[in-house]
Amino acid sequence: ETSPVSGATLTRDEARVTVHGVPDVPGTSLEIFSGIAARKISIDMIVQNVGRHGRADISFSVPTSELSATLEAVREAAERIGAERVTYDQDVAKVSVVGLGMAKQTGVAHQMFRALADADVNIQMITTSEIKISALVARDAAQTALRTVHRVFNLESTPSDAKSW
Amino acid sequence: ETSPVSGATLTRDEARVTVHGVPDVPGTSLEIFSGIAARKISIDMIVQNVGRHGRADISFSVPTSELSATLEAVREAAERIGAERVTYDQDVAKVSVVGLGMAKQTGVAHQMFRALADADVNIQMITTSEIKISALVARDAAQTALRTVHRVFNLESTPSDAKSW
Ligand SMILES: C[C@@H](O)[C@H](N)C(=O)O
Ligand SMILES: C[C@@H](O)[C@H](N)C(=O)O
Repeated sequence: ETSPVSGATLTRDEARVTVHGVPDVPGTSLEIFSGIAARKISIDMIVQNVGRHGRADISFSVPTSELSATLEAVREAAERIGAERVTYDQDVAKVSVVGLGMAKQTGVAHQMFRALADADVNIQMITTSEIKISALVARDAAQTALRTVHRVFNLESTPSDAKSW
Repeated sequence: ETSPVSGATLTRDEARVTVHGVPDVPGTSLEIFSGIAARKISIDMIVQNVGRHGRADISFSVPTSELSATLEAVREAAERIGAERVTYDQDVAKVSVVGLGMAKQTGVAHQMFRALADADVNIQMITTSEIKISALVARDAAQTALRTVHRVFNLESTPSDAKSW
């Protein structure tokens, strides 16, 4: 039988940055990412949910080594656009399930969230695509999260499963 | 030269649902998606940003034909877990850029946000993976958004580019 999930990955060297209260009008996300692009900082996940009272929060993750350059760029941009504040968290890890058969992921997302809930791991952020579902968790929960996801999806716990990409 | 972006897609038949004020503890996202999985509703993007004061918002999109079944499932779950409320929007479309060369997408995300800003298209939600950056926009901005993204990334405007997957 073909499982919709072919693997799970863990990215530990990651820091989360959030710009809170970004005016929800065209041009503000551009401002934030211009500064980052100019410094050639590599970004992993970008997440924005719907705004509220004309403001939205934009989060993204960067390698921990790029955190201070990122904060410098982002604080400048946040001020220019009138965002409320910038927060960050270095104690995070991203756990993902990957699979080509995950189109319309409902069953897979449900199982992944069940795995994490059963392991008492809190999900801090969620982002998805047809081939990947990613959850940001606390770094000290990373190993537990990966192990649980491996178990729930019957993935072998071999070193190759733990590559981050 | 190989462009990191190989195509752009537009998905118009999409409705956005948000569960606001979800208690940010293990198990709540599971509750929301269990009801949806039980009804075999297909989900496209799932987005959750970091919580605030112990609560987070979880949004996701479904085909418009599944909206009422989704709202039924989600309102039940929202009540069970003590979330604040459920909102939805049928007037949305998802525009995405796709590419295998987008790893550490900073340049691509920046260009996509510039394209949308220049076209005065407001970005309502953002989700990313290594091969895809998606933005939820108002449905009446969909064509403009797609055209602008095609222009900025030098993609041909052929019918095959507008397939949604
Ligand atoms: C919040 C931010 O995404 C804004 N809506 C923009 O379009 O840039
Ligand atoms: C908000 C929701 O994602 C919660 N943190 C959970 O783990 O289920």
